[in-house]
Amino acid sequence: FDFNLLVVGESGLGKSTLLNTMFEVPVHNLDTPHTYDSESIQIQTTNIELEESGVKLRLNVIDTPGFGDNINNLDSWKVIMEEIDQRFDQYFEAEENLSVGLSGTAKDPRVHACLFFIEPSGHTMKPLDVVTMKKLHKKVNLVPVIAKSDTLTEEELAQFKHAVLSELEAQEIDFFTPPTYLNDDEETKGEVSELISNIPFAVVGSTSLVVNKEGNAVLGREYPWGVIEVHNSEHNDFLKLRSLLISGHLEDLRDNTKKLYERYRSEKLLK
Amino acid sequence: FDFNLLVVGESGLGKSTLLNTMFEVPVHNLDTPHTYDSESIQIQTTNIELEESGVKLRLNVIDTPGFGDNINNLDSWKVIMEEIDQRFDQYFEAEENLSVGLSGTAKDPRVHACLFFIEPSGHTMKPLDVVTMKKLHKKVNLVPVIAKSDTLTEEELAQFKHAVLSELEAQEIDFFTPPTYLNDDEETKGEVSELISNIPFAVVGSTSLVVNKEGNAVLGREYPWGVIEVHNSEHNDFLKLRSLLISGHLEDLRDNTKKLYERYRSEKLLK
Ligand SMILES: Nc1nc2c(ncn2[C@@H]2O[C@H](COP(=O)(O)OP(=O)(O)O)[C@@H](O)[C@H]2O)c(=O)[nH]1
Ligand SMILES: Nc1nc2c(ncn2[C@@H]2O[C@H](COP(=O)(O)OP(=O)(O)O)[C@@H](O)[C@H]2O)c(=O)[nH]1
Repeated sequence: FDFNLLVVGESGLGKSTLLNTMFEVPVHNLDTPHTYDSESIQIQTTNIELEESGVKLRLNVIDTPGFGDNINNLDSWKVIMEEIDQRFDQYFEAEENLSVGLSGTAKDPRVHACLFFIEPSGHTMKPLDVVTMKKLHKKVNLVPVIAKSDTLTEEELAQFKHAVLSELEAQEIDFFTPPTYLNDDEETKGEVSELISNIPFAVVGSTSLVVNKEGNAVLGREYPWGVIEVHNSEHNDFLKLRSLLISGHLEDLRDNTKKLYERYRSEKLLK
Repeated sequence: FDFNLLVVGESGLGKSTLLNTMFEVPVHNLDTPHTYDSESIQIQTTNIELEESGVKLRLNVIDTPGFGDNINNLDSWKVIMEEIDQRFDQYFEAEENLSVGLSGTAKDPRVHACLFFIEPSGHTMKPLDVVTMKKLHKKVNLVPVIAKSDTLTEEELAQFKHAVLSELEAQEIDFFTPPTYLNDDEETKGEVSELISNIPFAVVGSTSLVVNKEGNAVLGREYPWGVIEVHNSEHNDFLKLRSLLISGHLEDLRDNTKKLYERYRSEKLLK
């Protein structure tokens, strides 16, 4: 079945690297030269066939290069908004023509999650990030992440996560949190609350193998002063993000997308 | 005598921290909450009395908070341009009224250097940086630095420095390089060429003491995976930047400012 992942964030925040690390396939060509020649965002989709726990998954990464990169970013969010709406409309059309059918194997074009990369400035989110999130959060599962989190010390990260959460709350921006169910056991409930308490996830990506302190070859980044490991939860929240997006809560994201779509659909029918 | 240092770069690039580290006095209050409530840049000047090798120095830091922080940054460079021109005009007025005199102790309002902080994206400079540098480079000694350079591995840093230099060359943007003089000895010539070959300097700032591998207390940043040291030239170019700005080439910066002023003055008189 389909998993449509919208990726938002300015150039140079390690988005391509993180996607390649997460899905273990070159989602993006890291060597494509970056140019700022476009005045606006150009939606780019990459489709990948994945298999997760025996289930075939069509991962569609919807990229938004150009977001936040221009001198004037006033319209940055509009192109993204249109993409989300257009995909809702496609699903709406398909529902109307029941001949297409909407079984589990049919294409589901709706955006199931928006991975929003926040620059690790150490202060707060940029105005463009806040404005964009406010526009999108009622239409898509918002998953805010702190990009290149190896820029921040443990102390700075704690402060920054707090600052981001306060601002999300003050601006009344909803973000996705996995639900717990009545019949979940204590261990599952514990995992879910552990996940939730770490949002926004602070992530580091790397497709290079480096040698860590114990002498093992791991995915990471090697600096003259030390080696940061992608799969080390002492070093960053990569494993938690992967759990949210792929291994643990894919169904929750799809279920919540249905709810968001229902809201969109009723507003559309009212007009 | 006066040293007027213009500081340009978006919020969160470690500018305040770097200035505090470089001048060893709280140039900026690091706890002032950052807000993005202004729609444009607000020039802020901080004056500090310093003593360097027995010489009293009036350091005037000209800050430009708001640069690059808005959704629309079209006018970011104009406010900065006006500040530089206005200071040239003040000097021009003073020259005209020779009663003020222009001895070594009189105030010299002209901007002697512009410390331009580049985000360590790993790709190239942002369009706003390029546009702004093109506007300023003929009027001020441009000193481009790569901010928070501990974000980049040694390999990424080498590539990024190369990308920045190529773009500066392609855009015909001049930046300050210290001169060598005929009577310089070989050692001095070697130091100068070593400095020049490391431009743009990759800097890290910190006013906190941390314990390094050897067990010494040093200025640096402590991560779970290692400690980066400010004064370690294996870790970053802080010492080189300090040499350029304070200990080695202050006079060269002031001399070159005279040349840039002369060009401004002749253009002004031609109108
Ligand atoms: N410090 C740090 N750098 C990273 C990380 N991930 C990627 N990078 C580097 O950041 C630069 C930009 O990465 P890229 O994935 O192309 O960013 P994108 O423009 O957002 O797609 C490259 O030099 C990467 O090696 C990370 O987690 N931490
Ligand atoms: N990784 C890294 N972080 C830094 C560095 N210098 C400062 N910071 C952190 O970056 C954040 C913003 O620093 P600040 O000096 O206030 O930036 P400014 O907004 O440009 O003045 C704070 O959390 C600092 O501790 C640096 O060299 N490297």
